[in-house]
Amino acid sequence: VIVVHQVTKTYGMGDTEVHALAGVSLAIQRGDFVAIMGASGSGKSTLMNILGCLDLPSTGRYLLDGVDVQGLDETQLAEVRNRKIGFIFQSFNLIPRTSAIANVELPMVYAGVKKAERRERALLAMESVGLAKRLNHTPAELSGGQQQRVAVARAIATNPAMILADEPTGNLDSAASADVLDLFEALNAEGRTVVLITHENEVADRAKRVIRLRDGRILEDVRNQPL
Amino acid sequence: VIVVHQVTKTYGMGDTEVHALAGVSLAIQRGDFVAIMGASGSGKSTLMNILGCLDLPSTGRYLLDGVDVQGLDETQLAEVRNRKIGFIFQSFNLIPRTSAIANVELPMVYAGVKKAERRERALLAMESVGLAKRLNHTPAELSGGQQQRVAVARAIATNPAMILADEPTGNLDSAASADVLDLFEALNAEGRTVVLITHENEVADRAKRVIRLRDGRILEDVRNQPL
Ligand SMILES: Nc1ncnc2c1ncn2[C@@H]1O[C@H](COP(=O)(O)OP(=O)(O)OP(=O)(O)O)[C@@H](O)[C@H]1O
Ligand SMILES: Nc1ncnc2c1ncn2[C@@H]1O[C@H](COP(=O)(O)OP(=O)(O)OP(=O)(O)O)[C@@H](O)[C@H]1O
Ligand SMILES: [Mg+2]
Ligand SMILES: [Mg+2]
Repeated sequence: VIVVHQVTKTYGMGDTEVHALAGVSLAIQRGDFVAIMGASGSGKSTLMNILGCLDLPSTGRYLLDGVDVQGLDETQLAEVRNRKIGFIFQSFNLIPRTSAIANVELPMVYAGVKKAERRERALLAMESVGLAKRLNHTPAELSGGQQQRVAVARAIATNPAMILADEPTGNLDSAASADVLDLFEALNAEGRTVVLITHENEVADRAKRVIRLRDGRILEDVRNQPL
Repeated sequence: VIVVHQVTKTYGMGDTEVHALAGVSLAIQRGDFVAIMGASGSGKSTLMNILGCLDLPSTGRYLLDGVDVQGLDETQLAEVRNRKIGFIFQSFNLIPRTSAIANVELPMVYAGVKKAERRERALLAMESVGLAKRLNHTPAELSGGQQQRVAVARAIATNPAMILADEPTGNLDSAASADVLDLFEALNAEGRTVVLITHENEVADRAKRVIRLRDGRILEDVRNQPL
């Protein structure tokens, strides 16, 4: 479902040039469960943003379901994101002054899901992350880990074919982390592709495959469980 | 240096009432190194914001160096914060579109530190968190873990008597986390009080004392190393 070929991402020019990705190639088949690890600043989020069609590579090819994203315009990229991908940002990116449940429903509004079904799926998603009692709280009225879980609920409520999660348990204690991982495992067992970034070994241990980045390149790519 | 007596914090009213803190009492002596743990939503950040004079309790007493904060107005609270406390927010709270080094210098601007000395201390702080090569990057041009480390640098550059850190390693890999903890241990060895929130046992293991919260109350308070 994903083919990345010799992708680079460079920021800035001259002496402030940063090679966030210095040549990455990988393929991810439908239904895989991949953990991306690496030191702070090694290029994980940059790679994830490209996989999620939120950013384009500087050079190289990215094919999503056989379609080269380079050929798509902004509207088509947004449509691909909305239909195929559930994205969980490292900084949550919830809409301020908007209730948690409205935040979870928003991607479904764009996807044209009817109101009653939207509300029902949003409620189910909030329950599955343990926040049934926080539906009407705005982000400012939620703890850090609760905001993170709302971001998880928002990504899964559209039933996406692929979930891309950037540090989804960074602010969670081990019980809440295990709940989120149980959720990802259940979604993966249904055939959805899960790619997550983590710096925690306990989280990576539950993936089927671990890719380690270092200074914008793949250091190793290890399969721990069969597809 | 800190005395908290029967502090509560309640949000909302009626059926949306949330008891973030339901009666917390504790004392922290100068030079202690305390880790605060607990499930997501258990009241850790709420307690930390009260300790850092960023928020007032609903009921109960908070004495910082013998001074009851209830009697202070906004300006006096800001002065106490600026002079005595280095605060690291769970969501970093860096000023957007402002370089990392300007962010680190800002508390020293408020404290009236001269320009040359400000710059020198900010440089030292950025080096101590491993970001000497990212001085002029704005938050948007930094990875999540790099933003977190700028927030750490900002909190220590004023040489505060007390450091309050809310999940300072949430976005860091184990090497970068160990660097930040080495830094806190060195500051603590100089006699500075360190209070940090964490959900990672490896981080709590390095503290002298661990306080666990549950549903807004202290579940246990255990000294692991002598003061
Ligand atoms: N402004 C607010 N209005 C209403 N409820 C709030 C507000 N701020 C926090 N809360 C609630 O108070 C409780 C404690 O929040 P707090 O941020 O202290 O938790 P925490 O222990 O830091 O959690 P985390 O580990 O997820 O960061 C949470 O259940 C949260 O929903
Ligand atoms: N807009 C930008 N301009 C300049 N440099 C950038 C920009 N965005 C990211 N970088 C740099 O690219 C590198 C990779 O960033 P990235 O966010 O992918 O790292 P990461 O592996 O996700 O790190 P972390 O674990 O800290 O989140 C970093 O060194 C960062 O400073
Ligand atoms: Mg990142
Ligand atoms: Mg918190």
